[in-house]
Amino acid sequence: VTEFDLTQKLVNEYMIDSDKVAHVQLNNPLKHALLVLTKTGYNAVPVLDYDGTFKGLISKSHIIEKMFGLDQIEVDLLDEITVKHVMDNDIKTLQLGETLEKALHLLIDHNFVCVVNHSNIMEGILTRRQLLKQIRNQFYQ
Amino acid sequence: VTEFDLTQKLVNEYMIDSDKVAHVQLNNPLKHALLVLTKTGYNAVPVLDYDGTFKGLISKSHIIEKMFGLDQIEVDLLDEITVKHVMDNDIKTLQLGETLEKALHLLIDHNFVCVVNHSNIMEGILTRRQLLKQIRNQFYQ
Ligand SMILES: Nc1ncnc2c1ncn2[C@@H]1O[C@@H]2COP(=O)(O)O[C@H]3[C@@H](O)[C@H](n4cnc5c(N)ncnc54)O[C@@H]3COP(=O)(O)O[C@H]2[C@H]1O
Ligand SMILES: Nc1ncnc2c1ncn2[C@@H]1O[C@@H]2COP(=O)(O)O[C@H]3[C@@H](O)[C@H](n4cnc5c(N)ncnc54)O[C@@H]3COP(=O)(O)O[C@H]2[C@H]1O
Repeated sequence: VTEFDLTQKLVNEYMIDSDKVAHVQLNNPLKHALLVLTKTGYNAVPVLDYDGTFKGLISKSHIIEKMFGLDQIEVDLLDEITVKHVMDNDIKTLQLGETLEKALHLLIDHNFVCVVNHSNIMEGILTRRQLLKQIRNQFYQ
Repeated sequence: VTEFDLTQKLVNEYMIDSDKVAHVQLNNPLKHALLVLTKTGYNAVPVLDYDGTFKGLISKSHIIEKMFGLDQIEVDLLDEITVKHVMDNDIKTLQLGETLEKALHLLIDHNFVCVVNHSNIMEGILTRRQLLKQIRNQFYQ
């Protein structure tokens, strides 16, 4: 049995690089956010500011709940309401150089975690899938 | 280092029992399915037949894609289109008595896997969260 060691693996090597991460911006209208989520097929994506700093997450659930709250006639409000108004901005992140062990603790309650640098710029995301693949590769092939 | 052994743990002991699993039925209208998904907060739930047999999964994504395809005026069609018409019915399952090792392989590409008995009745679901908790408990506290 090999030593099971997530404390020696850094998130940097296993994250999905930010250029491959679908995201939306704070001031995008909800209609644009729903289009990105529907086209990519993801249930939630990171929200960044214009300068690439990480701000939080937005999910299909957030937008559907908002749509349910609107009158049939006002669905075109989705052009006016922005991501900023329905996103979740209380989200933990990982720093570059942190370990997969720390990521494991966060991925128990979250589908993915954003990895940021010291200026809070998003460098990538670490997903449950990436972590499970590492665990599988270490023990079973 | 303890031996990392998912081959000795059975899915039965770690699955969420079916009485705690939100689900919809084949003949439910999409409007009901969207309500269940929105109220529970889940992105996808199992689809069962009237006798409890497992039939597949339905997700918010399936329903939103259908809504996008409809004319504004026809949204009330959601009362008439049923789960059966938009669900994914090509879904792998786990059998009672199978191991967490087998579950690990399936959970790399799926958020959760349904556990069924020999009559294909759903007994529970095994989620990525349940598996990650077991891995964390075995190595890190
Ligand atoms: N287009 C696709 N092709 C193939 N498989 C797909 C897929 N979309 C989703 N999946 C599968 O479904 C899981 C859950 O996706 P979800 O969108 O809820 O949740 C995703 C999504 O919110 C986010 N995510 C993943 N990759 C992303 C990316 N490139 N850009 C932005 N967000 C991403 O991280 C969460 C966890 O992703 P993870 O890969 O662990 O787990 C994914 C993956 O196994
Ligand atoms: N109401 C809630 N309270 C607290 N945390 C919540 C939550 N809803 C979702 N989450 C968190 O978000 C993750 C993804 O949820 P999702 O709905 O996309 O994907 C879920 C959902 O599709 C399904 N699922 C989980 N529990 C379920 C249940 N009791 N009934 C039906 N489906 C369930 O299994 C997938 C994976 O679930 P998992 O627990 O691994 O992972 C969950 C959990 O960590």
